[in-house]
Amino acid sequence: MKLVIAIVHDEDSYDVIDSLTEKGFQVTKLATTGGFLKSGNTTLIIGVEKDKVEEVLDIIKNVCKTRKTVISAPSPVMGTSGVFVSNPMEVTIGGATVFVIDVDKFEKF
Amino acid sequence: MKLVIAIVHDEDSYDVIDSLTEKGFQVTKLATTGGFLKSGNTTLIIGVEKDKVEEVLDIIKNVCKTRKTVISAPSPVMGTSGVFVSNPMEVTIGGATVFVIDVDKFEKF
Amino acid sequence: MKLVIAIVHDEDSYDVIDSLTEKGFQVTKLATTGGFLKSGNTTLIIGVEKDKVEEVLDIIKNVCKTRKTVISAPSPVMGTSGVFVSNPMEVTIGGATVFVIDVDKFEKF
Ligand SMILES: Nc1ncnc2c1ncn2[C@@H]1O[C@@H]2COP(=O)(O)O[C@H]3[C@@H](O)[C@H](n4cnc5c(N)ncnc54)O[C@@H]3COP(=O)(O)O[C@H]2[C@H]1O
Ligand SMILES: Nc1ncnc2c1ncn2[C@@H]1O[C@@H]2COP(=O)(O)O[C@H]3[C@@H](O)[C@H](n4cnc5c(N)ncnc54)O[C@@H]3COP(=O)(O)O[C@H]2[C@H]1O
Ligand SMILES: Nc1ncnc2c1ncn2[C@@H]1O[C@@H]2COP(=O)(O)O[C@H]3[C@@H](O)[C@H](n4cnc5c(N)ncnc54)O[C@@H]3COP(=O)(O)O[C@H]2[C@H]1O
Repeated sequence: MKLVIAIVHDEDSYDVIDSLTEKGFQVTKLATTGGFLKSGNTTLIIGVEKDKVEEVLDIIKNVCKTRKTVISAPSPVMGTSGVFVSNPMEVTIGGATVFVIDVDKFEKF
Repeated sequence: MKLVIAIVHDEDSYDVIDSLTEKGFQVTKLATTGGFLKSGNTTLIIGVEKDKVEEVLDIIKNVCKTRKTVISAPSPVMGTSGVFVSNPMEVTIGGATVFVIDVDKFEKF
Repeated sequence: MKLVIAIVHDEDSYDVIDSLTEKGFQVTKLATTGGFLKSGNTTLIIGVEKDKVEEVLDIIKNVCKTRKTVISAPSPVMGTSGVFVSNPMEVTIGGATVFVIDVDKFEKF
């Protein structure tokens, strides 16, 4: 038995939890805060058999990996106040930090 | 030193924390959420000497183990609307999921 | 890779997080509750390379160690109601409980 502790972005947490539970994995969710940016994020605790750890890591990677996306960032048209055009802007979103820890003993009561 | 991480139901958390602290064990409580049912539950962190782990597991088991209880579930009397009799109904409550992890180093400052 | 799990007082949590992030360490913060006093405290998760564990422990110790401080506790002047003088009173504040756990595998996605 291993304990997977994964820190993910709030926006990705719903998708990754659903992907994990659809595959029969059990997950507990903690609402946490980033020490540096001081904004909310999500920490997942996933107890899983040793031979399934890679499958869990793959699911987290596919849903949460850092990726580029295009958002339309409004920017004022030169000179005319109040008139905005939306400029496509590429930003980086997502990301996951994952620790796998050995479990000495596992019990269900 | 071992770290016991126990996920229990909110209704059992007060009793199990009191039982543990009465026996001199130290406990930290986290408010968490179940990944599947998406409802609140409680995760306990209990740092304990290796030779006391079994005693901690016994306390968790005695307080939190899955058990049957009878609740009176109201159900409408055949045909007469608004008239309810309470039927005894057996339901399963409780349960605990427990991980024991090895601690490399323990400090109190 | 090691995981440092530190339970500190809320009042010390801002200083210790800032001290750790200034030194380039990464920290995740959990709002937790003490099992005995049932009051809020803070649990920090810090994933750190093995050779930096001592430096992290030193920072936690310097900021959070149990220490004496003098507070002025108001106490009524003998006999005259409503008149208070402040008496210096020595109290103990702070403290940290720290677990260091071995990490089998560490990934960033
Ligand atoms: N080794 C570790 N141990 C415990 N928790 C960990 C961790 N590595 C990452 N985390 C958690 O994951 C969140 C995202 O980290 P990430 O490395 O993607 O993105 C980080 C990183 O790029 C940067 N960052 C974090 N700490 C930094 C520091 N001390 N100096 C410079 N940049 C930092 O700011 C982003 C947001 O950090 P924030 O602390 O708000 O939120 C962090 C933190 O909650
Ligand atoms: N290996 C593990 N790793 C991390 N956390 C764990 C865990 N095993 C249990 N938990 C935690 O304990 C709670 C109760 O689990 P239990 O197995 O008694 O009761 C579970 C189980 O009977 C069922 N269940 C959970 N995940 C499932 C899934 N993927 N497929 C089918 N049934 C699932 O639903 C009940 C409630 O699950 P929920 O997720 O809301 O809440 C879970 C979860 O927060
Ligand atoms: N081995 C461990 N495992 C998990 N969490 C741990 C722990 N040791 C300490 N903690 C956490 O750190 C907080 C402060 O502990 P400390 O030992 O400084 O200060 C403690 C201790 O001096 C005393 N205490 C705690 N449990 C006790 C018990 N069962 N019997 C007598 N005194 C207790 O009350 C203070 C506040 O305790 P509280 O539970 O509210 O809050 C605790 C608890 O959240």
